[in-house]
Amino acid sequence: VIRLQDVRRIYKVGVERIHALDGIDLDIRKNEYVAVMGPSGSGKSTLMNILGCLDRCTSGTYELNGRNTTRLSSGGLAHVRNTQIGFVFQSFELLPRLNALKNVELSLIYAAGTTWLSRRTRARETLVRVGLTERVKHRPNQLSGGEKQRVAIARALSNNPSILLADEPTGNLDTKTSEGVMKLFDQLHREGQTIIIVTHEEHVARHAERILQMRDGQIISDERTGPN
Amino acid sequence: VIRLQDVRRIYKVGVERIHALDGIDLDIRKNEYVAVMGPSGSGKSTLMNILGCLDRCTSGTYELNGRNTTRLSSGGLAHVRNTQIGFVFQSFELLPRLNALKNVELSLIYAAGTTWLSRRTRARETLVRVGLTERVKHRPNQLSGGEKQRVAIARALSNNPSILLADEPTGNLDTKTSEGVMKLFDQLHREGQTIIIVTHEEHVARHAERILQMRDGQIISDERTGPN
Ligand SMILES: Nc1ncnc2c1ncn2[C@@H]1O[C@H](COP(=O)(O)OP(=O)(O)OP(=O)(O)O)[C@@H](O)[C@H]1O
Ligand SMILES: Nc1ncnc2c1ncn2[C@@H]1O[C@H](COP(=O)(O)OP(=O)(O)OP(=O)(O)O)[C@@H](O)[C@H]1O
Ligand SMILES: [Mg+2]
Ligand SMILES: [Mg+2]
Repeated sequence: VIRLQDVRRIYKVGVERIHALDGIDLDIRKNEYVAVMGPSGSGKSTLMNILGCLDRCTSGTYELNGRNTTRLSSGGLAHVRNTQIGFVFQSFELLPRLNALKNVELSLIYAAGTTWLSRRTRARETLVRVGLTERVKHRPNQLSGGEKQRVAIARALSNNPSILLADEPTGNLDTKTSEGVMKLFDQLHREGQTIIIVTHEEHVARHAERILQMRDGQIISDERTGPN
Repeated sequence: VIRLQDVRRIYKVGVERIHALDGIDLDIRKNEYVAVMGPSGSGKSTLMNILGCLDRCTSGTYELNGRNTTRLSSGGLAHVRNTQIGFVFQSFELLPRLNALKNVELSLIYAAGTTWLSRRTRARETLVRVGLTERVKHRPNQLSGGEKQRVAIARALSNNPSILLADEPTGNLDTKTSEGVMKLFDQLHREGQTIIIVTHEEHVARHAERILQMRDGQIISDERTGPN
């Protein structure tokens, strides 16, 4: 469902050129569960931004569901993002003036065949599933770090995306809350979702069936995990 | 050096009252190394904000170095923050228009007896110590999550504060980078600093000599860690 061929992403800072992605070849099949690990600065978030159609590669191609995304307009990319992809950002990216419930509802605007009532119900359900029943009316600055992270997760999940991209989704969560989130991801995987998760925690990566290791903008290893 | 007595912090959201801190009694001695753990939403960041003089308690008292902070004006609190405390925020809080070097230099403005050259040198040194030699001219939106986290750490450390408060300082760091940061904290502890670190990771907490567990705004356990 995902195919990257010789993807590169170069940032310019002054006269410096940074090869954030330095030639990535990657195939991911439908309903695969992949973890991405690697040192700080190795290109994980950059890879996720390209997979999530939030950024374009400098060169190379990205085929998503057989379609060459490199040829889509920014409107076309936005449509793919809103209908097929759920993205949990490393820095959450919640809208500061909306409370948790509204932040999640907003991602449902693009879901076909919804009414404002069904969106509200669906948003509330997802927030309950990440343990935030008591915090739905809080705005982001009235939430703890781990609560914001869970709103970001709820927002990504509520639209039932076929592809879930999660960048360090448990970085601010204690062990017990983090296990709750991983159980939720595991269940979504059983229900058919394709899941790609960036994490620096071994015990989180082991939920996946395949682990990619990145370094300096390249994938240096790609292993099946043993049965759990 | 730190004494909290029956400290409470209540937030109001609409008609709801949230007891983020629900009666905290805590003594921390000079040069102690304390880890704080607990579920998401249990009050850890709220506790850190009060210890760091960024927030006032709703009731109770906070003595810092024998001085009752509850009586200080906001100017007095700012002075304490700038001269005695180094704070690593859970969400980094870097200034978006300044590059990494300038973000760190800014925290040195209050250090007595510095020139712009000594501040620049000191800021650069601290960024090298957290492995960011190559990224000093990048602004926050040109940095990875873990790089931003390390700039926040460098900024907290460069002023040689007597008390270091770090809220999830390794939440976005891979294991190897995280060990580098913990080695740095351990060294600062040997040099005499008092360190209080919030973390959800066991292996990070074990660097400390004492671990507090929080739940629902209270400290429910307070244990010495065994020798490492
Ligand atoms: N400004 C605020 N207004 C209202 N409620 C708040 C505010 N800040 C925090 N809270 C609530 O107070 C509780 C404690 O928050 P705090 O940030 O201290 O938790 P925490 O232990 O640091 O959690 P985490 O591990 O998720 O970072 C949370 O349930 C949160 O929703
Ligand atoms: N907009 C940008 N401009 C310039 N350089 C950038 C930009 N964004 C990222 N970089 C650089 O590209 C490299 C890869 O960044 P990326 O965010 O993908 O790393 P990462 O693997 O997600 O790291 P982390 O684990 O710390 O989150 C980093 O060294 C970073 O400094
Ligand atoms: Mg990243
Ligand atoms: Mg917190």
